Amino acid sequence: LHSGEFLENNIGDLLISSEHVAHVQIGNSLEHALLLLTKSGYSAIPVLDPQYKLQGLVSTPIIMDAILGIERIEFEKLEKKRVEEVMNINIPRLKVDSPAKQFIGLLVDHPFLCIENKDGFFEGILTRRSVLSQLSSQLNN
Amino acid sequence: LHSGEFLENNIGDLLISSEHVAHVQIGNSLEHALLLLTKSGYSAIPVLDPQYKLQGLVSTPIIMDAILGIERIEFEKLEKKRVEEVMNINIPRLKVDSPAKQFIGLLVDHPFLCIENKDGFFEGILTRRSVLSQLSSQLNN
Ligand SMILES: Nc1ncnc2c1ncn2[C@@H]1O[C@@H]2COP(=O)(O)O[C@H]3[C@@H](O)[C@H](n4cnc5c(N)ncnc54)O[C@@H]3COP(=O)(O)O[C@H]2[C@H]1O
Ligand SMILES: Nc1ncnc2c1ncn2[C@@H]1O[C@@H]2COP(=O)(O)O[C@H]3[C@@H](O)[C@H](n4cnc5c(N)ncnc54)O[C@@H]3COP(=O)(O)O[C@H]2[C@H]1O
Repeated sequence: LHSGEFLENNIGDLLISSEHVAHVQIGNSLEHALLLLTKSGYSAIPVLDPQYKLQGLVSTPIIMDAILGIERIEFEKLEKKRVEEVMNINIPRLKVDSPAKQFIGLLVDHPFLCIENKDGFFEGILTRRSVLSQLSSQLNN
Repeated sequence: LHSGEFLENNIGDLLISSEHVAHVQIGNSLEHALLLLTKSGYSAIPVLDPQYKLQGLVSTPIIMDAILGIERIEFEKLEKKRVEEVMNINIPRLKVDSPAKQFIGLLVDHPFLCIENKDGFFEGILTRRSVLSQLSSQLNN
């Protein structure tokens, strides 16, 4: 395993392209988002707008936190609240040509990274799994 | 970054020890587990028995799936069902002296791994973050 080899990895080869990425729209209800997260089994997914631009991330803990009242879980809020109101907008956004050092550094603290093209349209995601799978196969050579 | 260096990583140096790991007991209700997952912000945590032995993992999607009825989310099941009934028992278990090749290979498909001592008591967890942080710092040297 030589860093040179590892640093040659590029996002294009590791990307899960957008048509295979589960996502929700900013205007969807929390109920819709919770059902999709539960059915897909993913703990967090991207939030897009109608122009297919990235707006944030939503996860099951974020939704549960938004409906947790003082005395009980207020499930009636699931239909009333929109994803836009609770999503995490403070997320890294990478371009397809970002270098390996940058995306590996960001994956330390993020389970996945959202990738945009130069016009800002959502291209797909890069996951920790894809980098760890490269590391594991290089260590076994 | 040479594989020799990377393969010298051992679990002892990377471990999050059990007193810092959020966990639930097999007899806890799904409501208790859902509140702990929501408050901690973790998407999955270990399930232990009263002797502090590892029994499985529970996550927010697993709990939501267990209460999802055909027409609506059946929230009254949260108090009635126990963690033991829904937890995932099919998880890798590692000993503290497992080699790097083994735990890196397992982290490809698991966000974290549970570590036991030779008597089977829960020692702590090894996360993808800890391995990616090693990789990132070695690539930057
Ligand atoms: N249906 C499935 N089939 C096979 N393995 C599965 C799986 N669901 C989860 N996993 C495994 O569990 C890891 C954590 O999934 P999680 O949903 O917490 O966290 C996921 C999820 O939040 C997001 N993600 C991954 N693939 C996605 C997709 N197609 N659409 C939307 N989000 C995705 O990226 C995070 C990291 O993904 P990563 O692959 O590194 O890591 C995944 C993968 O190793
Ligand atoms: N409170 C917090 N402070 C700082 N960063 C946080 C955080 N909560 C989550 N993260 C970040 O998000 C990643 C995914 O967290 P998640 O809860 O899905 O998935 C976590 C969680 O299911 C479990 N985990 C990690 N630390 C834990 C702990 N102390 N107790 C119980 N479970 C833990 O291991 C998985 C992988 O952890 P990893 O560190 O690789 O990856 C973490 C970490 O990079």
